[in-house]
Amino acid sequence: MIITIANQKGGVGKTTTAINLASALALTRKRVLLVDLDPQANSTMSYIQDDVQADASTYAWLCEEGTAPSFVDTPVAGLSLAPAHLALARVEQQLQGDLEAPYRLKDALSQLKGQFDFVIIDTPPTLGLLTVNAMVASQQLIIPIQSSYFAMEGTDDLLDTVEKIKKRTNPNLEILGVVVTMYDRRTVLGKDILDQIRDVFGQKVFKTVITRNVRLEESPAYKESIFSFAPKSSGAQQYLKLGREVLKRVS
Amino acid sequence: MIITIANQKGGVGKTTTAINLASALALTRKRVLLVDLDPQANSTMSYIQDDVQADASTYAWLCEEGTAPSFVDTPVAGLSLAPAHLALARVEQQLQGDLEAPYRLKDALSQLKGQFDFVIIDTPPTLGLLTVNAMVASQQLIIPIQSSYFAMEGTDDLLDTVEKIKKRTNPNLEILGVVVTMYDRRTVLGKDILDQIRDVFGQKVFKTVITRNVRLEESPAYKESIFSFAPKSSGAQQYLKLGREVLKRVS
Ligand SMILES: Nc1ncnc2c1ncn2[C@@H]1O[C@H](COP(=O)(O)OP(=O)(O)OP(=O)(O)O)[C@@H](O)[C@H]1O
Ligand SMILES: Nc1ncnc2c1ncn2[C@@H]1O[C@H](COP(=O)(O)OP(=O)(O)OP(=O)(O)O)[C@@H](O)[C@H]1O
Ligand SMILES: [Mg+2]
Ligand SMILES: [Mg+2]
Repeated sequence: MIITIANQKGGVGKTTTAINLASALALTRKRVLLVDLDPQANSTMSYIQDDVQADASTYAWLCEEGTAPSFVDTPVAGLSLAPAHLALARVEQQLQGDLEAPYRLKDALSQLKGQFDFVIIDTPPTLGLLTVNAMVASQQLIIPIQSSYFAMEGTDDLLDTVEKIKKRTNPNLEILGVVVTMYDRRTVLGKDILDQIRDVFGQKVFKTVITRNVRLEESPAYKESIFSFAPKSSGAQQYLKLGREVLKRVS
Repeated sequence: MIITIANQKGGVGKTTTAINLASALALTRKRVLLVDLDPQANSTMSYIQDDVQADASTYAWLCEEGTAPSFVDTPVAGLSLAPAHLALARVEQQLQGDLEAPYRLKDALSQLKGQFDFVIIDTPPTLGLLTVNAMVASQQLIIPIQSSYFAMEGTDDLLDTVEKIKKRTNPNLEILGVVVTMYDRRTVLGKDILDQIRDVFGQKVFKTVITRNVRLEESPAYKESIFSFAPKSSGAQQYLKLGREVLKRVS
């Protein structure tokens, strides 16, 4: 099962969801691969200390033909990582005019068939070729939406892109769900925004809401998932619940 | 004095800084114009309730020749607003190949010479034509940087763009300062990130740090600045201090 985490809005919790959902699934004894497709490599930095070479990153998966897709271990048992590299920023330019360009990730992942139960793909805040590659390669899409007054701006563009991809390149792509992130329980505004998101996305909205929890901001600095860093935190409990909800929805 | 608020990273506090710094300056009896150059129109939504027509927005400033640049009042005394519109998303495409494209905002603002003491420009999270227009039109740049583990990723690209603009189109552009946003006092991580930002930007970093304060998230829902919405909050006190620091640096 290949799942893309996408929202072209910046700073809405894509990486935080990718790294902790991937860990949550690994904790249930699933074999999980976290694929970092963002040139900013935030998912990579959350688990890996050492420098990554471009030819050992997802850049090579997309742009270096004939490379067997490589990945590395993370500190989390059962979780592997395909690290990103800043070279990904050139992919759009490099694959300009290549009709195969949207399928590069799909082809690379097909070489890993059977090695993983879940592939979780973190994407950059754009609707460009990298995010398209992720959506073309995936069966499912999870959309993190930040609980903020401006939360819904731009979701139309994201949904248009999904529709275009379903129409031509990947009719199997489904929206697995919308996860509300950085929710603040203390405000009336938070409640209003949650209602607004539920009005628009209905049953797609996961029951699990991720509330604002500073532990989720800290764990990447220690190269740990939230589950080893702060297992009793609300962040850990909520991402564990989200993992269970995802398993339920895909079964 | 024309000041651009820019950082191509999403969700780092550009809009929150634009709307509240503009108000802080208006509170000191300066005549201030807040220019919204983001198709997502978040600054606009923070002060204006009614729908804005494309031909009465900054889209018209950039793409409709011969239009006198229009603006509207806000609930804040002394603060006017040039509202944005989703049509701005087409500007890059529409002005394709036009050698004058980077100068459109500069030309529009020159028609308003003498009407305002400060022009504050909110920009989208990109380094495209809209942000370039803002930087070409401005004397000063303020860079909000979110206090987060991934804070410094991407600042190189921003600084490269500034250098390119200084080299050719606007040699007068200066970085007025870097403002650290969404700082969390309670964490060791916050302290480390602040030190890291200060190591890189030195004296450019404003003494005023904006800490995380939920009131700053709420005030746009009420179409008020933080100063009328929650005058005693840390958000209000800090943006007031930032206003004073800006005045000191430009005098
Ligand atoms: N529930 C939460 N509580 C507190 N902080 C959070 C939470 N979720 C995310 N954050 C923090 O907010 C910031 C943005 O989150 P994140 O990096 O996951 O977003 P993103 O969508 O991947 O951003 P980008 O578009 O830049 O890749 C990070 O500093 C992260 O640690
Ligand atoms: N100091 C703060 N404390 C609490 N919340 C904040 C603070 N600063 C900004 N926010 C909230 O964080 C979110 C992102 O901030 P903002 O919209 O100002 O960023 P931005 O850089 O303009 O984002 P974009 O790139 O999408 O335009 C908003 O919901 C905002 O209300
Ligand atoms: Mg990310
Ligand atoms: Mg903004």
